[in-house]
Amino acid sequence: MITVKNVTKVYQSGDIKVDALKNIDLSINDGEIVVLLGPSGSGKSTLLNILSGLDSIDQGEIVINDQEISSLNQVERTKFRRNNLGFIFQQYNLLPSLTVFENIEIGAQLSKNPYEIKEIMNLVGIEAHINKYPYQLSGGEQQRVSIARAIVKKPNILFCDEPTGALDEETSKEVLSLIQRLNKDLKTTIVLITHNPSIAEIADKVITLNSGEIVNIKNQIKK
Amino acid sequence: MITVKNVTKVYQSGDIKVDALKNIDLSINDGEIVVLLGPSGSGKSTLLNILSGLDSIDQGEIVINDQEISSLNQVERTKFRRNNLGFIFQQYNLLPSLTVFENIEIGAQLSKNPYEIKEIMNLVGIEAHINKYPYQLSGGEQQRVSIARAIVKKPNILFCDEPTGALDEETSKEVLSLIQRLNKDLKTTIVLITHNPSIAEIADKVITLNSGEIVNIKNQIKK
Ligand SMILES: Nc1ncnc2c1ncn2[C@@H]1O[C@H](COP(=O)(O)OP(=O)(O)OP(=O)(O)O)[C@@H](O)[C@H]1O
Ligand SMILES: Nc1ncnc2c1ncn2[C@@H]1O[C@H](COP(=O)(O)OP(=O)(O)OP(=O)(O)O)[C@@H](O)[C@H]1O
Ligand SMILES: [Mg+2]
Ligand SMILES: [Mg+2]
Repeated sequence: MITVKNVTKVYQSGDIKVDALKNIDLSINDGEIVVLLGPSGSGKSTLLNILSGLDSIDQGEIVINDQEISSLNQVERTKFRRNNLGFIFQQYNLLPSLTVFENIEIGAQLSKNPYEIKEIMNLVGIEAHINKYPYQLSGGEQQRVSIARAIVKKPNILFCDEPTGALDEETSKEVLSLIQRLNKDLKTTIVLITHNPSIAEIADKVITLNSGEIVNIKNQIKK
Repeated sequence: MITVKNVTKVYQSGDIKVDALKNIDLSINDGEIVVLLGPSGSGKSTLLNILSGLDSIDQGEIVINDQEISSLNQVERTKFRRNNLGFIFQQYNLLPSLTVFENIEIGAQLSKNPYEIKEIMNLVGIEAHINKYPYQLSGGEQQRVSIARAIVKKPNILFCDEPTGALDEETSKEVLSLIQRLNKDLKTTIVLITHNPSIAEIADKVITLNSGEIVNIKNQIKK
């Protein structure tokens, strides 16, 4: 269960001051698929980053599985994240000096019971690139390595920041059905950002952001 | 006019050998909008990179505006590209130590008659971020800075690698109509990669790739 109470996040740096999130209240139940929609710059990635403890908040409280992560320091938040959460980044964040296999292995090593690395690579169609370095991959191939790395550790909660942004329709469908299978088979909670409203069909709950605020929460029957 | 004759591109590095493009023949007329479609890994970015001289080829010939760019060395290709071509990269490639304004200014300085920087920023909706650094921007905001930087110099040919991948539907439409306006008003030749087939509607010609080969060329009436 994720609970967010009256959370505010301000980016401040020199003359730059951005109210990225204002008075956010929301809750996400175990095993739910939640989709975050909203225009570019509306605060989706920021919300994902503070939900997963990647970034800190200025006001309010965030509780995940009874752990108040907003009161942990950065080292404790990192430990919590490594043990419980999977993250597919909007810009992939692959380690450039490690091969595809090694990048995914890093994810697997954080788990007591990970998937087989080769099996996961097969599921996202990147087995042919096993020994390549990130710079030797296409945009969509890098994205799929990022996906494999997040999924292989069978996280309790999987955060996905535009996981199919660089993929063609075919490959997008395969990735989404893989995410749905994780949710169905392992009861993984999914929090997914997309700017593609058709992807929202797989969600139990669709949260729409605009200018740092939640403007709509829609409960629906997921497909 | 861009002419590609029997072009082959192989990536070779240690044990890695990838036939990224095989026997490519195509031509692009001045003022045309050409869209490249194809699955992830099919060779679209590679084709764009060799068309614009960003990368070299192993076999064949590429001629742009009567200049055989495939026979130029890297320094000469860079000079040709700076003077004639605009490029929107799949991963934006912004300079991290320059502000939004300075990143776009770099594009403007390469032209004798650039657009007003503030006007272009306004057109893609990023004027509020003028003094920020790339790391202080959302994914879609970074993409729009990359677009502004390419367009501001009024290039003869504009290469776009998934220019709307990180953008919501609204902002995507604005970017695409901006690209169409460049084509209509300045007769800019547009070569655009997308994995979104609906974007292909704006094209005079749609070229489909699969596994490094052209599998279809469709001429159509552009919208
Ligand atoms: N430097 C490199 N070394 C080896 N292989 C490479 C290199 N760069 C690209 N490739 C491979 O060449 C193929 C084509 O890559 P390219 O980036 O052109 O694909 P793409 O069609 O743009 O894909 P996407 O839609 O995922 O961006 C891919 O299989 C990729 O793994
Ligand atoms: N480090 C930072 N400093 C200042 N402003 C920031 C910083 N990071 C993000 N922002 C701003 O906060 C706002 C929200 O950013 P965020 O990345 O959450 O948007 P988003 O909804 O994910 O957008 P996109 O769909 O383009 O990825 C944006 O206006 C952005 O410019
Ligand atoms: Mg984002
Ligand atoms: Mg590509």
